[in-house]
Amino acid sequence: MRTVIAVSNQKGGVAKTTTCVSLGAAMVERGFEVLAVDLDPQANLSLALGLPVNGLRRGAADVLLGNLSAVSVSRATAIAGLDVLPANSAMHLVERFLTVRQDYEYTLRSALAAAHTFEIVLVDCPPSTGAIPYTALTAANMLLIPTQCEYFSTHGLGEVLDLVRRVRARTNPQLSYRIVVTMFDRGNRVHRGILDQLRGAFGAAVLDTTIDIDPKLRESQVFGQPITSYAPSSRAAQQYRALADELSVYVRRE
Amino acid sequence: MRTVIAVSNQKGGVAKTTTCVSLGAAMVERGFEVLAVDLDPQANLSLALGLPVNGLRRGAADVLLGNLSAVSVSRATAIAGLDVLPANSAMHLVERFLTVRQDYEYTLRSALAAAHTFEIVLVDCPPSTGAIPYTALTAANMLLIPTQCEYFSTHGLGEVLDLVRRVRARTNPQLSYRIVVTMFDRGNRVHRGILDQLRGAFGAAVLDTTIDIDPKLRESQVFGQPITSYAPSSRAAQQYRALADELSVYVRRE
Ligand SMILES: Nc1ncnc2c1ncn2[C@@H]1O[C@H](COP(=O)(O)OP(=O)(O)OP(=O)(O)O)[C@@H](O)[C@H]1O
Ligand SMILES: Nc1ncnc2c1ncn2[C@@H]1O[C@H](COP(=O)(O)OP(=O)(O)OP(=O)(O)O)[C@@H](O)[C@H]1O
Ligand SMILES: [Mg+2]
Ligand SMILES: [Mg+2]
Repeated sequence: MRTVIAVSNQKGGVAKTTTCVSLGAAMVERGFEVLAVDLDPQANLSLALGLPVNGLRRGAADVLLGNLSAVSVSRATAIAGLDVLPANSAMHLVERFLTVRQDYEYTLRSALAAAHTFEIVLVDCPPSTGAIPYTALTAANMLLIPTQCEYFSTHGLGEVLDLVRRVRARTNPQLSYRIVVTMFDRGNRVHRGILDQLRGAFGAAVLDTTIDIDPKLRESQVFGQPITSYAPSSRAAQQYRALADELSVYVRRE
Repeated sequence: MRTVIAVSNQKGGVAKTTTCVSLGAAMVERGFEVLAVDLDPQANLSLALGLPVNGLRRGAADVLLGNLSAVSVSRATAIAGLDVLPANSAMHLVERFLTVRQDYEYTLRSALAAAHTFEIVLVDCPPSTGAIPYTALTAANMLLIPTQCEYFSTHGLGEVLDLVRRVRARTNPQLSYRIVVTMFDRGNRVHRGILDQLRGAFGAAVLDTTIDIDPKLRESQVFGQPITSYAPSSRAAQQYRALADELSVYVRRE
């Protein structure tokens, strides 16, 4: 069995990509075979895993708009056990052209159907609620929603959950969701106040693990390495490992 | 004469909305009549200016998809001299349906044509390079690109400038652009290093004013007030005033 986790939030800059890379690397440390899928035209996930994004011939756009399988387009990264399905530049066309296909929502789910070698698939989404997040949520067992404890981020959560309701009603009744707080500043009273509000409003859907602000994450991205190998004993590496532990109860092992 | 400034960057969370609100309020302090246009389905600009975003009947979607003029849908805010064209919930449909219209790129430009009472129009865009930013750049005299001094943000600047080139070639040859560094952490060596690289790569296109990290900005948003009235003597208020001064040389007065 395989667990697909979509990482999505319409709000920009909440650490969707950072969470995909860091969580993926932490899951590999725990012995899982992981595929990270980059569905964002910005191709930040591919960049963070050290891929030369500009000349990529084959990528996620060929899987979503063409008929290539996910496995045929994926490639290894410098981290053994962590493969990536990179975003290529044609990804900019996907949002507009995917919707003309009949049952476009199921495109990613069918493309992943043959990817049996991976126990976990993490899907990085662009900051929107359009066709790309829709196909990712249709393919997912769980939606992981990174959010900052800031006014705009938390205000937008309602719309993300509207999307979850629509996907559950139409294409994926089993979809669950969890919220993870990122870039948390323990010394900031707005952050502490909003975290309390989040736990009050969303209860157990808010994961126990929070990811604090850690400048080492920024540095790791310049070097194209996940935080667990760039700075293995940093606070961010420890917290993303704790996140992997917390989520691994949801990963189904045969 | 009127100056239209589009605030856009595909990268999420780089302070596009924060810059629109703060710069707008600082321009009003300098005596300009300002209209802030919210083209983001998240409606964060409308929220930051204290509007009740749920339940808005008329908004930017009616201007872009319907045929309402910008003036008929704009409304006053708590700041005299700063009006807002709010985003309503139908904004989620605009990205997909705008492109079916003939010459859709000119939609915002024609909608703003009659808005003569405003000397400055600031347009907040969603984090993408699709139809909505395209119509905003077609209507604009200048594109203001907020960027953080971080790897993903600066890596994405090339694609934003690709969009500028396409818009210049097809619909708006006069379009200029400037880059403003936001959420700058003077104590962080990755930030300082990337700022030097930006100035090296983009020269005079990078504005002199940088906006430092200032927690007062987060607080101001919770209270639905621009920083210049919430915390008039804060560092962020001073820096956004300096940005208004730097940009006002580009604002054409009759
Ligand atoms: N815990 C953290 N501490 C410090 N910086 C962080 C942390 N998490 C992420 N960042 C930085 O914040 C920025 C935003 O993160 P990231 O790009 O992963 O967000 P995103 O949600 O994927 O953005 P987008 O909406 O553009 O896809 C990046 O420059 C990243 O390096
Ligand atoms: N100078 C600053 N200091 C501290 N926090 C800031 C600063 N500028 C913006 N922020 C905070 O950073 C977050 C991102 O800013 P904002 O929402 O304006 O970015 P955006 O580019 O409009 O995001 P999106 O891509 O989702 O539209 C907000 O929560 C805001 O309060
Ligand atoms: Mg991202
Ligand atoms: Mg915004």
